[in-house]
Amino acid sequence: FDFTLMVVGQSGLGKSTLINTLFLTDLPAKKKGNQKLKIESSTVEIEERGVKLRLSVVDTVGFGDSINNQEGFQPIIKYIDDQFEKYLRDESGLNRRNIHDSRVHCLLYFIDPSGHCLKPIDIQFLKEVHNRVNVIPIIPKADMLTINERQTMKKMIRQQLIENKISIYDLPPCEPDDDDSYKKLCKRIKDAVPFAVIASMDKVPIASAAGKGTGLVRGRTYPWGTVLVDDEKHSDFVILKKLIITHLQDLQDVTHTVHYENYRSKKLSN
Amino acid sequence: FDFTLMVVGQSGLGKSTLINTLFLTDLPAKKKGNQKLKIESSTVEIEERGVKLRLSVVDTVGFGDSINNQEGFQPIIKYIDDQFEKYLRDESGLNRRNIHDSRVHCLLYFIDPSGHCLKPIDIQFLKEVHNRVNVIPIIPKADMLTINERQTMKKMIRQQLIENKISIYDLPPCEPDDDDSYKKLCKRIKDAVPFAVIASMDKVPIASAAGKGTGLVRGRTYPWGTVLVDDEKHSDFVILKKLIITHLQDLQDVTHTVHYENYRSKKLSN
Ligand SMILES: Nc1nc2c(ncn2[C@@H]2O[C@H](COP(=O)(O)OP(=O)(O)O)[C@@H](O)[C@H]2O)c(=O)[nH]1
Ligand SMILES: Nc1nc2c(ncn2[C@@H]2O[C@H](COP(=O)(O)OP(=O)(O)O)[C@@H](O)[C@H]2O)c(=O)[nH]1
Repeated sequence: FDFTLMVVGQSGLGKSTLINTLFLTDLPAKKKGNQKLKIESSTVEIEERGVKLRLSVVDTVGFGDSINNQEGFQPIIKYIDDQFEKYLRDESGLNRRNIHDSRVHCLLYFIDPSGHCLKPIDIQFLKEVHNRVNVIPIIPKADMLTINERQTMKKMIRQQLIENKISIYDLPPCEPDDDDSYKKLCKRIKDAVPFAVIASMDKVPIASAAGKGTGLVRGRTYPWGTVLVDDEKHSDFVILKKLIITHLQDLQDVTHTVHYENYRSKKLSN
Repeated sequence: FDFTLMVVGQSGLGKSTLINTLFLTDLPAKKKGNQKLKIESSTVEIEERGVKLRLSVVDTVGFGDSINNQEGFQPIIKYIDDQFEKYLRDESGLNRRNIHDSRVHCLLYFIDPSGHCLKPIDIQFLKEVHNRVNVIPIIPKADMLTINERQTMKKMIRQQLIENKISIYDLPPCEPDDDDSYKKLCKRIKDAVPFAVIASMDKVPIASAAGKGTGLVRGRTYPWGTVLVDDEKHSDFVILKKLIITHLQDLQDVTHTVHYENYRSKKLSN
């Protein structure tokens, strides 16, 4: 089972930290500050819910970091199209049965949490990619936003996505015979977009229940308190993880039937 | 007593919140996201330590917010030079005694806390202004950085300022006969640069000492704890305020004897 996830956003927004926290991988923290956009891909074997998965993570280091970002997007667009092109060739080749699928099944887009809404660079980039790949918008480092500020920012972003006709990954509609807990989960996922998440691979001590001493859990410690990765009251991390893990298949299907078909028909009609 | 303070940094970094928290003013939160750089100046009468002060705050809305920021700085540089020009004219005019000093005495530069260090836009802008105005570098929204991350970021920034030969406002050396507490304050100020501050005009409840019920103080409430503006263990806000208030006179003197003289001699030698 091959799955490819791309992360895009300015450097320092916590992209590698989030990937490591989601999939318990160990991507190196980037060398900071080099502006030239570089696309780096790394593959890890992971196991989620008993399914063995070969996860490829494509990181875009240096996105939006230079003073003039006009030309910044093209390498990313080209990377996504190149994977479609490779798949198209393989599909029409001799070895159709063993195609290695390197198409990008999901793109996590990181929005700067210190803005109030999408910036021009966000809108321009999302307009270029939303009909090529499944986009999931993320507000990283959500521990810098109070609960009210998160709600306000999410509302603003949803409005801007509609105004600019940017479509993001949408869950398939629930079947009537789906069980209640699945329907509830889908509703919570839809309400959470864009996902305000925190991430951390550091272990912090917390007093566990019934005074059995302290356990070590993933979080970030401040002088005024400790924020916990796996606490649903602290961020949308847990919901985001559920979305990705339970919809791996659907993310692949949509990539194949919608985005890839889009590419193919454009290509053949030229 | 006229004092002019300029704030520069991307929108959303908390510039107006910090000014309001420092001087108990009520600058409006900006209308978000318009990229065209606009320079807005507003004047308030404040009183600090018994001294009546006419404080002018010059805000640069839209700095660094567009996709191509190459041309972004010029209006700010021009504003600073224009005030020198006005002062030069007034000085050689008839009414020398009643000159209204609108020169910029201090520039608070806001560094994006989600970066790890100075970005290209920071370095390029600071190189243009550091010999025209007293620059004080600020890391706003420091509640998103753990104590370790703050130390690391401060170290990186100090190194970059040295490498790029950018000079920032430096305290006048202590006199031998200054009292100990002033010498201690100066040392703490020098060690704190760039100042990692938080700001908030919201009042939050905290349990006051000896269980006398709760008081209301300035801070930000999160599900995992409350960060307090006036708690020195939480940020450098208190130290920054002390620096500005105790050195208003010196900031004016340096503006007059160093930066204005620079401008005058350049102008006259042309
Ligand atoms: N406040 C906060 N900081 C975070 C969070 N996640 C990561 N960071 C910090 O952000 C910095 C940059 O993270 P990194 O993953 O290297 O960013 P990248 O350049 O986008 O890959 C590191 O110092 C992290 O500790 C978070 O959820 N909250
Ligand atoms: N986490 C955090 N948020 C802050 C802080 N100061 C201001 N903010 C928030 O940042 C947002 C932007 O503030 P504003 O002062 O309007 O930014 P400006 O555009 O730079 O003037 C507001 O939602 C503030 O509540 C702070 O110290 N910490």
